[in-house]
Amino acid sequence: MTRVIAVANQKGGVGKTTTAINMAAYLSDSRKKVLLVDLDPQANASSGLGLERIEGASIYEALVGESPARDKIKRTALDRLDIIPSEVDLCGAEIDVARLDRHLFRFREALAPIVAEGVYDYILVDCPPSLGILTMNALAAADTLFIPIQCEYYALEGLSIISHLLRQIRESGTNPNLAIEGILMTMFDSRTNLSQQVVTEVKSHFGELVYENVIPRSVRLSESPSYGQPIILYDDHCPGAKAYRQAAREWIRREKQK
Amino acid sequence: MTRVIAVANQKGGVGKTTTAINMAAYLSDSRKKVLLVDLDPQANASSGLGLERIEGASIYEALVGESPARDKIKRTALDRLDIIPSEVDLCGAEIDVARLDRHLFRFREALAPIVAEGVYDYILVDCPPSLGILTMNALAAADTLFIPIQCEYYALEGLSIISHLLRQIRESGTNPNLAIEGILMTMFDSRTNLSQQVVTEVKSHFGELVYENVIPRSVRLSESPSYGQPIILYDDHCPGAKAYRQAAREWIRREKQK
Ligand SMILES: Nc1ncnc2c1ncn2[C@@H]1O[C@H](COP(=O)(O)OP(=O)(O)OP(=O)(O)O)[C@@H](O)[C@H]1O
Ligand SMILES: Nc1ncnc2c1ncn2[C@@H]1O[C@H](COP(=O)(O)OP(=O)(O)OP(=O)(O)O)[C@@H](O)[C@H]1O
Ligand SMILES: [Mg+2]
Ligand SMILES: [Mg+2]
Repeated sequence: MTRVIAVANQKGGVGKTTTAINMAAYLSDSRKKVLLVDLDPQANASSGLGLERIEGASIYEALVGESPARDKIKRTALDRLDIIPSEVDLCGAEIDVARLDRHLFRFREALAPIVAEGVYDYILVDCPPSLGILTMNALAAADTLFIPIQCEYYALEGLSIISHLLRQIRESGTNPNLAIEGILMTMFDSRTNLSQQVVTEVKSHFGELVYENVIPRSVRLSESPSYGQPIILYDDHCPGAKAYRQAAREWIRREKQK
Repeated sequence: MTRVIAVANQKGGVGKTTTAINMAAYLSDSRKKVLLVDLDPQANASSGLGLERIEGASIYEALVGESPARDKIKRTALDRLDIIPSEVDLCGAEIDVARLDRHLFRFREALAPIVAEGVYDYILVDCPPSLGILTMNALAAADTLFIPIQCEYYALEGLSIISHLLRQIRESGTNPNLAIEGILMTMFDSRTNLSQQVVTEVKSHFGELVYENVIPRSVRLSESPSYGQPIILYDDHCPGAKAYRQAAREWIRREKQK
């Protein structure tokens, strides 16, 4: 049974890509088979996993119906982690897809054959920092939404937009069953009060949905993409790596409890 | 002579809003008259300057031609700094404006009467983290582009997208004279090699355009928006404040040298 999880938050720089890469890596390390789809034209998830940008390698052609998404799947340095990379033609997707019929469901339809095959336990989708067509497509295709929230004031402001959006997606019938997979607090800085205040505030809004494991601010996490490696390969013993490994365990534990 | 400057970078969380607010504040403190336009539906620049979200207060109506932009100008806590705030109706602007004639020039046309009046020395525009209709409108209306770049690896990856976009805006005739005002390095962490490597790399790409004053990572800067205050009012003596004051001085010095 393949589940599709969108890693999304319209606020920029909150750790979506870092979370998508490292959760995917540690889930695959826990014997799960994972496909990561890079739906951001910036292609950070692709380069963070060491993929070169190759013309025509992205999901763009599948979105506009020119070729099946399965043809775009590439292997990564980790056995049970595959990726559909991004590249610059995705920049044009916002406008090109908006003009098509069923423009909100293009991604869902492109993924459907891969979901039906059931090879993957999870398909994680790294979303761009906006509420445009690409993110809306990801939310229309997803079973659940995994929301990284940075421990900063502006991140709190974004919560009302995310909640509003979720209600809209459900009530409009675009994806009536879309649920929240979980909320992961990122870039927690134990030296400041601000971080703790933000965590407390988010927990008062979302309660149980907030993961107990909080990701600390860690330089090694921001260095690893420059080597094209997830943290599990770059430095598996640093605080950032331990936190993502614990978060992946919490994900699997929560899944069993459902 | 009023100049329009877009503060833009499609990479998320690099310090666009923090730079737009604090450069606007310190420029207004140097006897310049400044208008800040919040073109991001997240409305971070508005709340960072203490404005409540009020329905209908954004530039949206001016973009769709229902009312003049001048009616949306509000005062801030600083004498020479005014703002056109954002609010949630801007979320709909991407799709609504895209359907209009001359959809790339709606913002330029909305600003034209304010520019012609010449009351402001600068109109700074805080852009969302995307290359959608709102950012494209800002680039079509701007005389120059001020680019904050975070001292992180993924920020480097975004440089090629920005350069490509700038060339496209000029060559397509959308805004043939768009130039770079400057590049400001943000969230510099002197404890890591990564920050220094990124600064060196950006300087090798953009040379003279990179400001000498680098903004350090500073907790006070990330706390100030929760009080609705620019850093000049929240804590004018912290390292973050000094850095933005120096950067505003560098802006004025560079302008005189042109
Ligand atoms: N826990 C962490 N500690 C330190 N740095 C981090 C951490 N998580 C992410 N970063 C760094 O912070 C920056 C922003 O993270 P990232 O790019 O993952 O966010 P994003 O939400 O995907 O951004 P965008 O909105 O542009 O897609 C990156 O440079 C990343 O390397
Ligand atoms: N120099 C700094 N030191 C510490 N924190 C900073 C600094 N500059 C910005 N921040 C914080 O980092 C986060 C990102 O900054 P900001 O929101 O200004 O970026 P942005 O580019 O406008 O983001 P978006 O792409 O979502 O519009 C914010 O929480 C902000 O308070
Ligand atoms: Mg990202
Ligand atoms: Mg911003």
